This record gives sequence, C-alpha cells and structure tokens, in this order.
Amino acid sequence: MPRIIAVCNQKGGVGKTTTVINIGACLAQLGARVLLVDVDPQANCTNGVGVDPRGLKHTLFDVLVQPDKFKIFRMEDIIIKTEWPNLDLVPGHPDLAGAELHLVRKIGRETLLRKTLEPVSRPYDYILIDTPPSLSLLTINALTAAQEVVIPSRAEPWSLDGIENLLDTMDAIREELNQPLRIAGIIVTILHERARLSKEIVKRAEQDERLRGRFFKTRIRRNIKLVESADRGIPVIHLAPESHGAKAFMALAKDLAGLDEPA
Amino acid sequence: MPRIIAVCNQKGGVGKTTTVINIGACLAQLGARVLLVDVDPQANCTNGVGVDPRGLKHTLFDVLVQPDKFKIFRMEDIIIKTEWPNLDLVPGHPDLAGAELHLVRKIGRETLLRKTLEPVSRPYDYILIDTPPSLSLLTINALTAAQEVVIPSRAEPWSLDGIENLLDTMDAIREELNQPLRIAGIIVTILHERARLSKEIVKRAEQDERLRGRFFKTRIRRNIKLVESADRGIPVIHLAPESHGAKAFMALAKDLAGLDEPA
Ligand SMILES: Nc1ncnc2c1ncn2[C@@H]1O[C@H](COP(=O)(O)OP(=O)(O)OP(=O)(O)O)[C@@H](O)[C@H]1O
Ligand SMILES: Nc1ncnc2c1ncn2[C@@H]1O[C@H](COP(=O)(O)OP(=O)(O)OP(=O)(O)O)[C@@H](O)[C@H]1O
Ligand SMILES: [Mg+2]
Ligand SMILES: [Mg+2]
Repeated sequence: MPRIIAVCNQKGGVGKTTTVINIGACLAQLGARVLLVDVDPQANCTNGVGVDPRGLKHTLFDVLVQPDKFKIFRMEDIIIKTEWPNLDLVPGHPDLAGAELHLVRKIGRETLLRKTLEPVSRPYDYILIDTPPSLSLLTINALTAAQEVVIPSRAEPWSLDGIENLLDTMDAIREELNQPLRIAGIIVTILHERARLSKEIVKRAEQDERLRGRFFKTRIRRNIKLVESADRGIPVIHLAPESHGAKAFMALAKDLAGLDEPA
Repeated sequence: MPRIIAVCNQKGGVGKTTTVINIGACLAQLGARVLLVDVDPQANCTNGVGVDPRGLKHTLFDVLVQPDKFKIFRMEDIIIKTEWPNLDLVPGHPDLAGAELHLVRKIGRETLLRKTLEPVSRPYDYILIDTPPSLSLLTINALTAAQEVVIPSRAEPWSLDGIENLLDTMDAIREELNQPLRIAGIIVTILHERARLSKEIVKRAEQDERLRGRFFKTRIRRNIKLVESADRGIPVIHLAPESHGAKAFMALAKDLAGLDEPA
C-alpha cells in the first residue's frame, strides 16, 4: 500500500515542484517504486522529468474532465514511465487551468483524484502529488487523495503565512470529508544560509505553536544546479549527484522514508 | 485618466507583489497618485504595505461577491490610504479564494473588476493590480480591467514558460472581450547576477521572437532588503532608500513613467 503524499503551499515559487521531482527521483534511486502526479496547469513537474505535455495525446486533464463522450479515460491509459527506473508520472497539462470550471458542478468534485488514482496505486511505494499555488479545487483534490502532506517553504514571511492557511484547509478537509491527513513535515527550501534575516525568520517559524517540531532537519540551500536541473528536465540526483542539491534531497528522501542517516 | 497596469505571471514567486508594492511606492514618492489593487487571496500586497486584511471589516471580496443582501459594497467604501502620501490600496483578503466559485456563474464575470474600479479611478495617475499565480477568473478580471501588463520573471526556465501562456491568454482577451491590452514590459527579477546559467537563460529569453525587445533594461537583483521589506510591511524605498533594491525599483518606476534616467 503506497504512502500518498501531497506537496502543498499556496505561496508561489517555494519549491513544491522541485521537491516532488527530486524526492521522487531519490526514492526511486533507493529502490522504491514511485509515481509522480502532476496536478498543476503549469505542468512544471512534467517538464521537469523531461516530458513535454504538449506532445502527449492524453493527460490528467482527460481523466478528471472526461472530454470525450464515447471514451472513458483512466489513469492506466495516461501513466508514463520516465527514463529513470522506478519513476513513473501522471502528466499534467495547461488545459488543467480550465478543469476547475468543469469540476465545480460535479458531485464528489473533491474526491475525483482519489477515486481515479485508487485502481493504479497498488504497485507503488510512494505517490507524490505536485499542486498549484492556490487552495482551489485541484489542490483540494490532491489533499483529499493524500494521507500525508509535505510543506516546502522559503525562509520568507509570505511563504510561512501560507502555511497557516493551508493548515486551516487541512482541518476543514479532515472534518468535512472525514479524511485523516497528517503533516509529514515542513521543508525549509531555497535557503540563503548566510543571511541573518533568513536565520531569524526560520527561528521564528520553528517557535510558532502550530509549526513547532514539524520541520525536517534537512534544509535545501540555494543551489544553481537545481535551476539547471529544471532547465534540462533531469532530476538533480542524475544531473549532478555530487552537488549540494542532490545530497540534500537524498538526505530528505531517506528522512521521509524513515531510513536513518548517520548523524 | 489613469494608466491601469496589471502585474501578471502565473508562475509563482517571481516578484509580482514585490513589483506592485515597490513600483507603486516609488511612483508615489515621485508625486504620482497611485492606487494598488490586491486581487490575490494570499493578500501579500495588502500585508506588504502594512495592512492586516483580517483586521478589516470589508475588502475587495465584498465588492466582487456582494455577500450582504441588504447592502451594496462599492470600491469607495473599501479604499484605504496607506501611511505614505499618494499611495492608496484596495485591500485583498483570504476569502477571495472562494470568490471565483461565486463569480463563475455571473453574467459579465470577467469584467466585474473593471466596472467596479471605473467610478473611483479618476483621481489616480497609476492603478497597479497585483494578481495570483494562476490564469483563473481573478487574473482574467485584472487583465480585463487593465490597459497594460507588466510581466515579472525570474531568470529561470519555468518563469519564462509562464510568459508564453500569459501571452496566449492576453490574445484571447483582446479578441473575445474586445479589450486593447499591451505589454508595458518584462522585468527580470530576483536575479543572481553572477550565475552563468542565469545570464544564459536571460539571453535565450531576449532572443525569443515573442519576447524580443520587450524587456525593461532595469533588472532587479537579489537583495535581502526586499525580504525584510516584505517582513516589515514597508516598501523598500522607505525602509532602505540606499539599498540596491530601492534604487533598482526607482529606476524601473521612472522607466515605466517615461522619465528618462541619465544613462
Ligand atoms: N534550492 C534551490 N536552489 C535554487 N533554485 C531553486 C531551488 N529550489 C527550487 N529552485 C528554483 O526556484 C524556482 C521555483 O521552484 P519551484 O517551481 O519548484 O516552486 P513551486 O513552489 O513549485 O512554484 P509554483 O508555486 O509556481 O508551483 C524554479 O525555477 C526552481 O528551479
Ligand atoms: N529582488 C529580490 N531579492 C530578494 N528577494 C526578493 C526579491 N523580490 C522578491 N523577493 C522575495 O521573494 C518572495 C517572492 O516574491 P513575491 O511574493 O513578490 O512574488 P509573487 O510573484 O508575487 O509570488 P506569488 O506568485 O506567490 O504571488 C517574497 O518573499 C519576496 O520578499
Ligand atoms: Mg510548482
Ligand atoms: Mg504575489
């Protein structure tokens, strides 16, 4: 039975997609069978593992919206194997931007992703869901499909404010959709370590009542290799295994998997 | 008659809000009368000029959604003067996250912001609209209310891909809503100047057919003062007038206003 993890923070540009791709690729390298699910109309996760969504005939859009009256699209029809072993992908597409308008009137509109993922989930150890920077219906679908949430955040005030709103949304989902949902952890990302203000902001966040004790100890520092990795569509563990970025994500993947690193 | 400028890029964390606040504050300091309009449920623009949306009785949410059967909310009821001269604000609020569900079924749902802004716009020289990281109904409202668009982008591939989608959306708006909409310019933001990859990515973008010639020559480099400015809710020109960030935004404001800087 897979661990299904949504990676969320409605603040933009905090490293959600970078986290999904790179934790996924590291877990796959460690031997886990991993499925990445790209629920974001920007489709950065899809591009980030070397797949161009515009070159695909069918994507997550077709499964959620079912645009064809004569054909039912299932997850199994659209799952792609990436070029790395153990790393599969449910591709996103820019058309997802319009998906919410279709979904808004459907019965069970929040549980559509969970229901469609269920038949294909058994072969996987980890399913990692990338979400858009919003608390809208696509993100709610991801939170409802998941059992756990990983929250990347920069050491900046607006990324941390975003977490408070996300926690409120998670509480609402637990209550109204009767969905157990736990926080796997908060990751401090794109960290400019030497800036005094960054340290101050992280310290302040770690003392916040709702956030205390929830931070992964691995922090992802700023590393240009992660930008190059996005640019080339190759996870950093394969592009530059000796880089800070690769090592940090590998440590994070092991932490998430409960594999203890020597201190 | 004001210049109405939407600041857009559906990629997250590229500096949209930072651009709205700081170009706005610089123009106000130069003597222009400026209105900032916060159309983002994250309400970072509101917080960034020292206003806590949760402390307000009424915000843009009330004007767009009209939640009270017995009272009509107008822009004039919710506009706030910030603590700096010439700088006013239409405050946003987290409840805007739900606004799109209400708006989706309204006739004229794309032109609501334009119609409600029109009666209050005359006293201003510049109206700058901050938008969420999405191409959804709130952003469409901003694009339809505006005559010009400023596009911030990081020197990173996914921010630049976002611009292509945005240009397509602008084309659609021009055609279907018969709305003239021009690009005031693209700003390269949060630039890590010394990184060879950043230079490469900027150069590549400047040669793209659709983007060529549209870049502001001022680039906003990474500057921790901008993070501090966000944290303290004070525009950088007031917090740290001698900082790189303040000087860069002042140059950008003058460029936008057509005031020529000595080279
Ligand atoms: N540790 C890092 N060091 C340097 N650059 C990074 C790092 N992590 C991510 N980036 C870059 O920062 C940008 C934003 O990251 P990313 O797209 O993963 O964030 P996101 O939260 O998914 O954004 P969005 O809200 O738009 O979905 C990307 O261009 C990415 O390559
Ligand atoms: N030039 C800069 N140097 C350093 N930090 C910056 C700079 N510009 C913006 N920032 C910081 O980067 C973060 C993202 O910027 P900002 O919130 O303005 O982007 P945005 O595009 O509005 O994000 P969103 O898509 O979430 O609305 C903020 O914490 C901001 O303080
Ligand atoms: Mg993303
Ligand atoms: Mg913003």
